[in-house]
Amino acid sequence: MRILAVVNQKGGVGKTTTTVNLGAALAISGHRCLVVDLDPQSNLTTSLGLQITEDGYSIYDVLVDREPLGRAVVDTDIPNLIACPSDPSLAAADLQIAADDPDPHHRALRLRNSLLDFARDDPGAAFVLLDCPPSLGLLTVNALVAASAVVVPMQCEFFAMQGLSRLLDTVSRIGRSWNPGLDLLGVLFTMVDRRTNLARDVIAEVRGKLGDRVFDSIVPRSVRAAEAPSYGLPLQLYDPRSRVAAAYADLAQEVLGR
Amino acid sequence: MRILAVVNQKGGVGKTTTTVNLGAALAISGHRCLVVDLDPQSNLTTSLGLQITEDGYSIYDVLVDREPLGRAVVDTDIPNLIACPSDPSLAAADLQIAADDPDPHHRALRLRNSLLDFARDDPGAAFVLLDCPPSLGLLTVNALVAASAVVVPMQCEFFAMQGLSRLLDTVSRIGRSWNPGLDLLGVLFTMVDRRTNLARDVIAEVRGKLGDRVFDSIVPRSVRAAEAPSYGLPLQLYDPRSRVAAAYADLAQEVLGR
Ligand SMILES: Nc1ncnc2c1ncn2[C@@H]1O[C@H](COP(=O)(O)OP(=O)(O)OP(=O)(O)O)[C@@H](O)[C@H]1O
Ligand SMILES: Nc1ncnc2c1ncn2[C@@H]1O[C@H](COP(=O)(O)OP(=O)(O)OP(=O)(O)O)[C@@H](O)[C@H]1O
Ligand SMILES: [Mg+2]
Ligand SMILES: [Mg+2]
Repeated sequence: MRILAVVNQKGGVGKTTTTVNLGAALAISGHRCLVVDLDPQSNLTTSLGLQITEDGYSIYDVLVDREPLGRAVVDTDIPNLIACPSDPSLAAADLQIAADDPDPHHRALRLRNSLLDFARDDPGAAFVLLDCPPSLGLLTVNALVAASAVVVPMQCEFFAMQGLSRLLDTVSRIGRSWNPGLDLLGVLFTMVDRRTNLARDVIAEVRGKLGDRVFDSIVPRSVRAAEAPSYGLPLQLYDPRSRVAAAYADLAQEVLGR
Repeated sequence: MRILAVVNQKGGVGKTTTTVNLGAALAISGHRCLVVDLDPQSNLTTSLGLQITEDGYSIYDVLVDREPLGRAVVDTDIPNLIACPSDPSLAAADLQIAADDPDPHHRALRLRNSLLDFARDDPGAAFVLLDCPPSLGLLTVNALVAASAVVVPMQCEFFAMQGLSRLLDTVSRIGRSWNPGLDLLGVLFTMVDRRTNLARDVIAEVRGKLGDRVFDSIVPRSVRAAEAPSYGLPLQLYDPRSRVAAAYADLAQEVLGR
């Protein structure tokens, strides 16, 4: 079971869109895939048309009340794609877990332990994708401790460049102290408008710095990607011939090859 | 002194870009304006060309170590525009303030008290704009408790719609319990591509729901806005004839008129 954390503290860079569509592309090509929504905004949950019901379980119950992850996991419209929803109460999880567990090391291990138990119960899942909120707080730290590798969606813009080096520092710091195998699988350029100089400059600079730790696949900007969530569908179902769906299918092949 | 919190837990919607350019537009039209960076990403700080030095003060020192705000405030390249920078250590401020102060009410009052002291020392500031991080955590709650009104930048996309009702619920909840005067000054549509149906649908739906609490000014998508931060300049200096600079100048007039 490969666990990938989809991380970037910069907001609105395409973390949720990448988790949904990469997950769907992996599932469609035959690899059973669990996607986990770690964001109190619950954008992943609604992108897959899932409801957050009062009495249903979510990642909040798993992390704060230590319910088994298997109890919160539900099916989606796509065969082979299963999901663990989140809900708004997750916004208070940071402080609640910190109050409950004074040891910073223990706090950071909750998600990893839940996933290890889940892997024993449901050995069929080949991939787990963790959709992180736009911060480097406890939920993201839990994802980095649980993950075997990190996917970093980024836009070709100035703020994104600035945040990247800080994010990679955090990834290697967490790797050194809590998760020695953690590695950058790749940076993914999203919402790219190739006509602008800014995009070309940023792509050249990041490829220059990171070499092959940048995916070849580049996701173009397309309003189809922004429309799909309102129908609760990944792009492979909403508009399978779109350039964005094709880019995520390419990405899935690259991830399988690494 | 009018204190406006620029808030939206959805990431990448233009909070920082709005704070910088609305602040610059207010300053250029003669109103002394303080902008405060409450985001550990420090995007506002770098957009104004400010350095985060090891020995300098930032909002972290004000909120966590209770230094006077006046000590952290610096001048910018624009007359009448002053700024309080942030730095990466702010990422831990939530947990540090919570550990230091068990009373949730006290924790939420730190920024408001700092601004009240600042207003006594520097009575010339007519406006304070608070740039919030993409979450509804303690830093954003501090901003909502300190503010007299809220500006909500949003993109014309599905996730933004979903987050808006949750955000407005939070604003009225904070208003009821901690800040009775708090009010939505307006929703600002940002990065708008008017050619898409999605944009037209979202604008129509939000205007239908909120009426005049939506600004008339609409900020178009333009790569010039994404280029300006890399030069450390607001748009009024980087490209004063751009459509985005003009939209923020219009917004400033609307804000002055409300
Ligand atoms: N390739 C694309 N083309 C156009 N729009 C896109 C594309 N990918 C994502 N979007 C839209 O951009 C917005 C931001 O994307 P998304 O929500 O996936 O980012 P995020 O990093 O998960 O945001 P947050 O930081 O708030 O969690 C969304 O409204 C989404 O629909
Ligand atoms: N009108 C615009 N046209 C094009 N790009 C824009 C526009 N406004 C902002 N941007 C770019 O979009 C990205 C997101 O904007 P910004 O950083 O201001 O949003 P934010 O809400 O502050 O993000 P975060 O949630 O990470 O704090 C930035 O790279 C910015 O340069
Ligand atoms: Mg997201
Ligand atoms: Mg910002």
